[in-house]
Amino acid sequence: IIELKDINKVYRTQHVETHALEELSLEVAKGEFISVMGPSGSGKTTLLNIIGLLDTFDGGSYLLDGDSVAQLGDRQMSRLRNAKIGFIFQSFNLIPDLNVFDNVEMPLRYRGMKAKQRREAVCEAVATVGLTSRLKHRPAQLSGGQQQRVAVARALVGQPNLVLADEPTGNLDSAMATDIMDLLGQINEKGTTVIMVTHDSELARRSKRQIHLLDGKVIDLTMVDPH
Amino acid sequence: IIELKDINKVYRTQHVETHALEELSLEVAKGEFISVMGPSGSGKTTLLNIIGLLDTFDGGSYLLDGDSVAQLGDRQMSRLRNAKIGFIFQSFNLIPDLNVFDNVEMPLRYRGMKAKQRREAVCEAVATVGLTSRLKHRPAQLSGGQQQRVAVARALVGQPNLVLADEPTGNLDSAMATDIMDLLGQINEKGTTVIMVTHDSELARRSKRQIHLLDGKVIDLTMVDPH
Ligand SMILES: Nc1ncnc2c1ncn2[C@@H]1O[C@H](COP(=O)(O)OP(=O)(O)OP(=O)(O)O)[C@@H](O)[C@H]1O
Ligand SMILES: Nc1ncnc2c1ncn2[C@@H]1O[C@H](COP(=O)(O)OP(=O)(O)OP(=O)(O)O)[C@@H](O)[C@H]1O
Ligand SMILES: [Mg+2]
Ligand SMILES: [Mg+2]
Repeated sequence: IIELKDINKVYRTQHVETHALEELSLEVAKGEFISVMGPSGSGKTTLLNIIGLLDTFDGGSYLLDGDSVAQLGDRQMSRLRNAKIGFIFQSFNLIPDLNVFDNVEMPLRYRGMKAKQRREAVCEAVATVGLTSRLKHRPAQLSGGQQQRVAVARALVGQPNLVLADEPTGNLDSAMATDIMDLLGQINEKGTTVIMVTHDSELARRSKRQIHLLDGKVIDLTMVDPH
Repeated sequence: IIELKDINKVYRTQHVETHALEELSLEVAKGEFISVMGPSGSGKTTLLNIIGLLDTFDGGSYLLDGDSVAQLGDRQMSRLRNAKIGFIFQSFNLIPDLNVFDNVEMPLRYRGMKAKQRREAVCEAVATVGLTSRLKHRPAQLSGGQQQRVAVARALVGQPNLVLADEPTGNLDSAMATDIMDLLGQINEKGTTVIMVTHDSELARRSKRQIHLLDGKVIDLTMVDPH
């Protein structure tokens, strides 16, 4: 479903040039559940943003379901994103002036679903993360973990083929983290491909494959000196 | 140093009344290192905001260094906050249009320090969190963990008597998390009181006392049925 080949990504600020990803190659088959791990700054979010068509890359190629994304115009990319991809952002990215219901409903508005259908989908998604009592709260009125759970509900409400989760449990206690992992496990069993960034090796073990990044490259831990 | 007695905090939105803290009492002696744990939504951030004079409470009393904070006017509170308290926010609260240097320098500008002194303090604080190469980056140009480290540097740059850390390592890999914990341990040895919210029991073990919150109350785990 995803074929990344020799991807390069360079961030240039006036002062520093950062090679966030270097000749990174990765293949993900449909229905996989993958964890991406690595130290802070190693390129995990950058990788997810590129896979999720949220950012461009400077070198290499990316085939999504066999089609090269380089060909796609902005309009096509966002249609693709909206139809196929659910994204749980590391910093949640909830809209501050919208309440929980409206935040979670957002992805569905771009699909021409009827209001009644949207309402049902939203209420179900919010129920699965246990926040039905908070539907009318705005993000500032929610705890950090509650905001994270709203971000999860929003990513799943449209039943995407591909879920990209960037540290989906960082603000949650272990009980809640387990619930979210169970949720991701369930949708994965139903066929959704899940790529999850986490620095928690416990959680990573629940995914079928673990990828490790270091300085923008995928490293093969089996070849790394255990000392 | 801190005496909270029967603190009540109620959040009222048009739709829901949330009792975030209920008859909460807590005493913290100078130089302690305490962890505050509890499920998502249990009141940890609310508790820290009240201790840190960032929010008011609806009932009970709070004595900081023997003085009742209820007497304090806004101006006095912010002077007190600035002089004594370093706060690491759960969502970092970095100023988006300021670069790392300016974000970390912010607390010092309210103290009438000379520019040269401020610059030295900032560079040292940023060095302790390993981000000297990012001084001119703005928050959006930093990874999640890098933003978290800037938030830590900003909280410590003024060498406060009291540090309130709300999930200071949530976005960090274990190596970096250990570094931050070492940092907090060091300043605690030098006499700074540290109150840290974490849902990571490993990290909590490094503090000398652990407090557990549930539904806005401090609970005594020794009395909780292990089943
Ligand atoms: N917009 C940007 N401009 C400049 N540099 C950037 C930008 N975004 C990221 N970087 C840099 O690229 C590198 C990789 O960032 P990235 O966010 O992918 O790391 P990460 O692995 O997700 O880190 P973390 O675990 O801390 O979230 C970092 O060194 C970061 O400073
Ligand atoms: N500004 C607010 N308005 C309304 N309700 C609020 C507000 N801030 C917090 N709450 C509610 O108060 C309760 C306690 O929130 P708090 O942020 O203290 O929890 P927490 O223990 O820090 O959670 P987490 O571990 O998820 O960060 C939550 O149920 C939350 O929804
Ligand atoms: Mg990241
Ligand atoms: Mg909190």
